[in-house]
Amino acid sequence: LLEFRGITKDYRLGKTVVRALRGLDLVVEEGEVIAIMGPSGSGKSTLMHIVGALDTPTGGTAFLDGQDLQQLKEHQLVALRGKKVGFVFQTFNLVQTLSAQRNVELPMIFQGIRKGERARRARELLIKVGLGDRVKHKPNELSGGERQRVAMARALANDPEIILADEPTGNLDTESGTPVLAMLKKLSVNDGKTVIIVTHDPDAAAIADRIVRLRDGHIVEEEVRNA
Amino acid sequence: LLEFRGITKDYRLGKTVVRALRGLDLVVEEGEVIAIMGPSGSGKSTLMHIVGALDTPTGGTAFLDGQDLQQLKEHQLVALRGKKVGFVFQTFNLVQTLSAQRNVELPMIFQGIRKGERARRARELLIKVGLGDRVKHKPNELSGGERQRVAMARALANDPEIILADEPTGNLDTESGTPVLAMLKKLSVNDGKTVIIVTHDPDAAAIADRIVRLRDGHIVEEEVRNA
Ligand SMILES: Nc1ncnc2c1ncn2[C@@H]1O[C@H](COP(=O)(O)OP(=O)(O)OP(=O)(O)O)[C@@H](O)[C@H]1O
Ligand SMILES: Nc1ncnc2c1ncn2[C@@H]1O[C@H](COP(=O)(O)OP(=O)(O)OP(=O)(O)O)[C@@H](O)[C@H]1O
Ligand SMILES: [Mg+2]
Ligand SMILES: [Mg+2]
Repeated sequence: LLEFRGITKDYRLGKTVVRALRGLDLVVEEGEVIAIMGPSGSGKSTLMHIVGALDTPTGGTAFLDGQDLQQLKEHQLVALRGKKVGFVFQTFNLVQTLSAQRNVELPMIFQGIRKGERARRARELLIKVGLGDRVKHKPNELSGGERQRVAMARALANDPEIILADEPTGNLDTESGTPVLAMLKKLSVNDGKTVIIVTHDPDAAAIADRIVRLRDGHIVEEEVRNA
Repeated sequence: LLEFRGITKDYRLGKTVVRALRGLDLVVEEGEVIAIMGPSGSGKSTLMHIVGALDTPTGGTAFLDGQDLQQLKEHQLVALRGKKVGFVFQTFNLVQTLSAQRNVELPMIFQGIRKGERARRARELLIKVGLGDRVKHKPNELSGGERQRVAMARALANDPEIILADEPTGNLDTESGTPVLAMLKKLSVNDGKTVIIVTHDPDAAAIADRIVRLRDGHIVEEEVRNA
């Protein structure tokens, strides 16, 4: 399903170069739950952006469902992402002027889903993440963990094949985080979705089939949890 | 030092009212380390903003060092906060156009610290949080946990008496978070500073003298850890 080989990523900053990823291979099968872990600054979010086709690697090859991502034009990448990938950003990236419900509806507008169906599905997803009584709140009228859960609901709006969640429980206590993790696990076990989670929360890593550990832009360890 | 009694906080949203804090008492002695814990949406950040005089309660009394916060004018609150309180926001609140070093220098400019001393102190604080080689990076050129650590360094810029840190390790793995927590503990033990941390990270709660647990805007439990 996902095949990334020899991936490097350099950021240029004036005269210096920050080598965020220094050559790594990642192959993910359909329906797997992967946890990507590692110290702050080790390259996890950079890798997630490349896997989600939101950024291009400096070197290496990237295939999603057999398609060479580096051969696709921008509008083709946008179409591919819109249909197949749900992204929960580490910074949430919610639209500040829209309510929680409208934020979750936004990706569905791009896919041409009708208004009534959009509203119904958005409310259903917000109830699932425990925010049924906060649907009309704007992001600055929500707590940190509530914003994070709106971002999770939005990532699921178009029922994507691949869910990429960057620190989905970072702002959540155990009681609020457990339903989110259970939902992610179900998407894999029941619906065959592929889930990749960046985390340093052991409870989130516990739902993974495989843990990939990064350090300084390398994969230093892979741990298979379920045979 | 800090005396908050009968604190309520209501948010008005159109016709509905969200009662974020429903009457709570919090008394904090000088030099204490307090951990505030509780589910997402239970009122922790709301309480932190009131304790840090960044927001006013709907009801109740608020005294900081014997001063009635509700009798102070805006410019007096700004002066009090600038001198005595260091705040690490859950959303970091860094200035996007300034480098990490300039972000840490900013509070010192308001206190009239000279340029050379500001730069020296900012670099020293950034080295302490493990970002000595990222001082020139702007926030969008840093990882999530690195931004969080810049926010921590900035909170300590004016050597405040009171440090309020809202989820200081939310984006940090254990290896990156341990030095931050050790630094906060030292500020209390060595320098007699008062430290209040909102967290759901057990490692952060472990440095506290007392844990205050919130649920639905109430304090439901207090646990004294060190006699
Ligand atoms: N400006 C606002 N307008 C309306 N409701 C608000 C506003 N800010 C916060 N709230 C609501 O008040 C409640 C408490 O929010 P608060 O940010 O204090 O929670 P929290 O304990 O910090 O949560 P988290 O752990 O998710 O950060 C939440 O349910 C939130 O939806
Ligand atoms: N736009 C950029 N320009 C320069 N350096 C960058 C940029 N974005 C990230 N970096 C650097 O690349 C490294 C990897 O960043 P990345 O965000 O992938 O880390 P991370 O593993 O997600 O960390 P965290 O756990 O703190 O979120 C970091 O050291 C960061 O400073
Ligand atoms: Mg990251
Ligand atoms: Mg909060």
